[in-house]
Amino acid sequence: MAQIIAIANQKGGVGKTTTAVNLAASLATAEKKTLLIDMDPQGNATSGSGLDKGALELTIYHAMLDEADISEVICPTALPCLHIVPATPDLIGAEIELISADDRERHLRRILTTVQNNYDFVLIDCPPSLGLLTINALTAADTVLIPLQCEYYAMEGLGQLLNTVQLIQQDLNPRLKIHHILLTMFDGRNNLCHQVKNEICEHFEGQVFETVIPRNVRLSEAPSFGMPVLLYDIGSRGSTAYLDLAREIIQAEG
Amino acid sequence: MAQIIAIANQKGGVGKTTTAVNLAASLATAEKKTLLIDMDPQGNATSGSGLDKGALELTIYHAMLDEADISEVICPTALPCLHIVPATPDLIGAEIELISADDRERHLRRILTTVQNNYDFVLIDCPPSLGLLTINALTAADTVLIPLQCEYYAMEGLGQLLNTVQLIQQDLNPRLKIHHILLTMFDGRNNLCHQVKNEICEHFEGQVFETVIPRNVRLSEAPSFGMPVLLYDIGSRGSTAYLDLAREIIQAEG
Ligand SMILES: Nc1ncnc2c1ncn2[C@@H]1O[C@H](COP(=O)(O)OP(=O)(O)OP(=O)(O)O)[C@@H](O)[C@H]1O
Ligand SMILES: Nc1ncnc2c1ncn2[C@@H]1O[C@H](COP(=O)(O)OP(=O)(O)OP(=O)(O)O)[C@@H](O)[C@H]1O
Ligand SMILES: [Mg+2]
Ligand SMILES: [Mg+2]
Repeated sequence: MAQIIAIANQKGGVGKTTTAVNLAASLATAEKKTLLIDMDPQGNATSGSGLDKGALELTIYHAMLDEADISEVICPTALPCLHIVPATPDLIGAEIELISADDRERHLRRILTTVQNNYDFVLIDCPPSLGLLTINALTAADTVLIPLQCEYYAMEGLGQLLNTVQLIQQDLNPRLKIHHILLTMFDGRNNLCHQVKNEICEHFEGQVFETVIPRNVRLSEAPSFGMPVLLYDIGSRGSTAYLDLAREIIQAEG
Repeated sequence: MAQIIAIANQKGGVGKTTTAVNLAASLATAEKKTLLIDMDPQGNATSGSGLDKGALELTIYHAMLDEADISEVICPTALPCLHIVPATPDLIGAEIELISADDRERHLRRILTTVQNNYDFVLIDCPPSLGLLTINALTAADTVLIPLQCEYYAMEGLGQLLNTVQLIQQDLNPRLKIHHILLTMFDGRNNLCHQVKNEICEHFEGQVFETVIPRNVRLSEAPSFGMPVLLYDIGSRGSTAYLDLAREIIQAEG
């Protein structure tokens, strides 16, 4: 049984894609069969995993609109245990076309049923909004992983995200749970980071990952080479942190 | 005649709100009458300017759906020459309700006509997407200011944004021009930043602001006090940079 994890936060630039790409690679390195789904029209997880967006014929767009079976859009990556379903800017069109469809929130959940059990983990990278693409991801998911930058504006949006998760639990997906909150881009020299960390750990006791992702330039360099950080610089603090996170998630699965 | 500037980039977390709030405050300090419009349901520009979102009755949501006149939703701020039109998460509803309206892309432009000439500058903070709210901002604007983080994923989205601007120029707003690209969160010790800066300045010669906004922790601390950085720490590098930017924009208007 695959564990389906949506990586979501409507606040922009908090590390959703960086977490999706590097957690997926770390799980794959631990021999867990992993499928990474890019649900963001920006397609950052696609290029960050080494795929050339210009060369793609079939993407998540085609699977969401039933123009192709999801098995046809799954691509291999440099890591044997890691597959990816890519995205391109066409995906913006899917959001508009789905608005008038029946069961518009359940399309992703429906198309995943045929392939999800070939994997141990399915990770879904979400765009920075609470629109139909993110709602499809939350409806398909077992858990939601919330990357949170240790900054004021990122804290401000947390309440809205938790409200949306609650609405989804009531109407569309009663089994959805909050996996944990992941603190990202943590800079130990910065007071604001410590303040935010203390506040989050107090309010959300037991729902914050032990692993904290440090601010580390290797994490922002790796995507320009189209690779996860563990292939770019395995010894970096960024790489170690995401390997720790993968271990923590695998152990929680028990 | 007011100059209407949309601050837009669908990539998340690149400094749109930080630029909107601090540029507006800097223009107001230079005695330019400025109106800041928050078009993002996250409402970060609203709280970053010191307004309490929970206490607001009328917002941009009501003006966009013609439930209130825009003059009724304009609020004063701590700076005499700065007014703000606030936003709350209700604004997500406006995007859905506008989809089926007639001139759905021109609502903001229409409602602004009655008040824009009371100001020298109107700044519009956009959400991290190319949906109807951002399209309304680009249709209402004279120019678009593009904040760009010096990172790989931010560069990747630039082409898509420029395509959208071109489409708007053709169909909805022929007078729309690209104001300039603003490099944000620049860290001189980081090679990637220098690489991105060189590449952008080469490709977009003459369309990049001289002023570069440095990474400066005071910029991320100021919002938690509900104030622009020039009221929080006028001597900081972040504050100086946005005052320089305001001066550059005022001179360009010359
Ligand atoms: N821990 C980190 N240390 C340094 N840089 C980081 C870290 N995590 C992410 N980054 C960089 O910060 C930027 C924002 O991260 P990312 O794109 O992953 O966020 P996101 O939430 O997916 O953004 P969006 O909302 O646009 O989808 C990227 O340029 C990324 O390379
Ligand atoms: N020059 C800077 N130095 C340090 N921190 C900054 C700087 N500019 C912005 N920040 C911080 O980085 C984060 C992202 O900035 P901001 O929220 O302004 O981006 P945005 O593009 O408006 O994000 P969104 O896409 O969610 O609307 C914020 O927490 C902000 O305080
Ligand atoms: Mg992303
Ligand atoms: Mg913003």
